[in-house]
Amino acid sequence: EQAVISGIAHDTSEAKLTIRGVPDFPGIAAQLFEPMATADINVDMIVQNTSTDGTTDISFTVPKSTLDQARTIASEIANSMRARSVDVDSSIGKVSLVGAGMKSHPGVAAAVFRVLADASINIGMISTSTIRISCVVAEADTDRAVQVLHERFEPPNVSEEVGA
Amino acid sequence: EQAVISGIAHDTSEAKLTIRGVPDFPGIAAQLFEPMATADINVDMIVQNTSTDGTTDISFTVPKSTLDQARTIASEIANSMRARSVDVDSSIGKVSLVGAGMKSHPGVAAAVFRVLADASINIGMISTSTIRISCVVAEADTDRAVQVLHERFEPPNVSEEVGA
Ligand SMILES: C[C@@H](O)[C@H](N)C(=O)O
Ligand SMILES: C[C@@H](O)[C@H](N)C(=O)O
Repeated sequence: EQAVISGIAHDTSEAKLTIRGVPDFPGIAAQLFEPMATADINVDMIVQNTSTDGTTDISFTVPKSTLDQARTIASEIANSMRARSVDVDSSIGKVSLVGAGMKSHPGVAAAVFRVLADASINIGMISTSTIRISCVVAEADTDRAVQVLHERFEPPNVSEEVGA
Repeated sequence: EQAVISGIAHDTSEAKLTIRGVPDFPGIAAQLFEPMATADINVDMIVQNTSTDGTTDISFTVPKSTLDQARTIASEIANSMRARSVDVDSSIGKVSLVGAGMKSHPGVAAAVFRVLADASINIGMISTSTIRISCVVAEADTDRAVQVLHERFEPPNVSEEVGA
């Protein structure tokens, strides 16, 4: 399968919340996101890695305009499930390489990480699939991240139409 | 924007590796995935959450057939970057709800997490975007996860064509 890079997208309209130390058993993720949905808070990227010692962290992004509301709800839920804390980062940017067949071309993800590293851009979060490689970086690094990715991958000029 | 659920996909052909406690500065992700690419190991899902205390974990999935090779490489790299450990789970299943517009419909992700919780299926990893909600569960829970998601979402019968 050919790897196709169709575009590079970016988004600086969101903020990130991280619930630290949530218990890792059934029902926890539902308990966190059902109230968010009820409050009509648009949740975009959700990232949860594997637990250690029975707890893990859950991060998610929301429009900056709804950050305060999301933080209030998250704090209540964190308390009720005895999570350790709620961290907030309102200065993030999401940068995504969009394409197809990238699972069969591991060099693509490696190259994304390499160009960002060579530009001294730290990668705060990673979420990938065969059609999308998304990295959360500092908001201040977003434009430069987009620039170096364009220089490396030279995708067709469709990035304006592609959501991050 | 209308939320559209186009299918439910699942994949039990992969294994998961987690490098625990990698340093969180530029170059680390590249150092891990460049050798994987050089060794032609197809990396599918990469998940990294936000760091605490300057370190974080990076998880990724590979075809089970390449697990041993991936583990060998990962262990060497983990040592060189003084990561804490390499964990492996060869009994995972990936289940994905595929669609569009899900960022604007937070109830969809919440419902995915709820149906899995009600089926007593623990969610080990989460990675979402506006077009895909992916959960890693125990391999033994995969069929049941697909079943309860089908019951809840009743997507068009396209799940056989949709990659997880
Ligand atoms: C941490 C959270 O994902 C939990 N494992 C659940 O299934 O809800
Ligand atoms: C942890 C890893 O992603 C690191 N922050 C990097 O940029 O490579």
